[in-house]
Amino acid sequence: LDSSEILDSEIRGLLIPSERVAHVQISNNLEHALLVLTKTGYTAIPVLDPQYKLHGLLSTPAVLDSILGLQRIEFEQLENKKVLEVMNKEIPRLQITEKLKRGLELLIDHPFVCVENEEGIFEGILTRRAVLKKLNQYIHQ
Amino acid sequence: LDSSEILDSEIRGLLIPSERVAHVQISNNLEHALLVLTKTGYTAIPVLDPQYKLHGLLSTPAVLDSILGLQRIEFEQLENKKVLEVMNKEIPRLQITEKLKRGLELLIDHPFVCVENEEGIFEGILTRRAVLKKLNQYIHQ
Ligand SMILES: Nc1ncnc2c1ncn2[C@@H]1O[C@@H]2COP(=O)(O)O[C@H]3[C@@H](O)[C@H](n4cnc5c(N)ncnc54)O[C@@H]3COP(=O)(O)O[C@H]2[C@H]1O
Ligand SMILES: Nc1ncnc2c1ncn2[C@@H]1O[C@@H]2COP(=O)(O)O[C@H]3[C@@H](O)[C@H](n4cnc5c(N)ncnc54)O[C@@H]3COP(=O)(O)O[C@H]2[C@H]1O
Repeated sequence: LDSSEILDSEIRGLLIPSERVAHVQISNNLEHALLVLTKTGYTAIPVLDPQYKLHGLLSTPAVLDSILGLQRIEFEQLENKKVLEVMNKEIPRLQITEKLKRGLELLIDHPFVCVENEEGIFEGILTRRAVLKKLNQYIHQ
Repeated sequence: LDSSEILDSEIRGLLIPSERVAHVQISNNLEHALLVLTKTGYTAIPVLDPQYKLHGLLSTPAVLDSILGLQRIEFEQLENKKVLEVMNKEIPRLQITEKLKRGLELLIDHPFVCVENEEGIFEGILTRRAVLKKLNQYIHQ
């Protein structure tokens, strides 16, 4: 088995393209954002601005943690908070031209990695599922 | 590279053992369960009974979806619902003696897989992170 064949392949071929990626806008409030997460069924999604520039990730654990009071989860606080306040800005990013080798390393600690072009415009996401499927095919040859 | 070396290795070596796995009891209500999910920061955890027998998985999306009303998320309904009503019972299970080959196939569609012994007692979980880390080491040799 020649591992460089798979490690040097471009992530471009494994991406979920931006048009199929659920996301929220940086200006939304948390009540709207939690509805998006609940209806799409995803536990974390990218945060974009109107120009499709990537700003961070919003996860359900982070949203719920932000309204965790001493006695209970204080859901009435959701409409008072913004995505901007709760999103995770410290996220790895891949360029669309990068290799699977780099994607695999990042996916050890992240369920998915956002991909952007040189202008910082959001192109899509690379998921653990896509890479595990690829590795499984490769390892069975 | 000899892929059978990795595919035939036992999942036992890659498990997060039961004592380190956050879980809820089948008899808990959803308000308690959502607090456990929020405090541990996990998006899905196993559902056990007092004998440590595995019954299903509880995820934050499933909890929130169960209280999604026409206008808003109806958080006051959480104390009226039970884990039993909302958990996912249709889950894959691995025996502790099974091989990584089988684990890898299941992890394509599941972020983690519960592992049990022959008595159906919960032993731990096999996660995508553990397998991706292993595959990354192997592929770099
Ligand atoms: N509607 C659906 N249909 C089929 N399978 C589903 C599904 N929703 C979730 N899953 C399964 O559950 C895994 C974890 O989903 P989660 O939402 O926690 O975590 C997801 C989510 O945070 C994000 N993600 C995936 N697809 C997305 C999309 N189209 N839009 C936005 N975010 C997405 O990437 C993470 C990893 O995704 P990955 O596919 O590796 O892993 C997914 C997939 O195997
Ligand atoms: N406290 C923490 N410290 C460090 N990294 C963390 C973390 N919480 C989450 N992560 C990272 O985020 C990934 C997704 O976590 P999630 O809770 O959605 O999805 C988790 C969760 O549903 C479950 N899980 C993992 N460890 C668990 C544990 N100790 N107890 C209960 N469930 C666990 O297995 C899924 C996949 O876990 P995996 O490790 O592959 O992938 C984890 C890990 O890479």
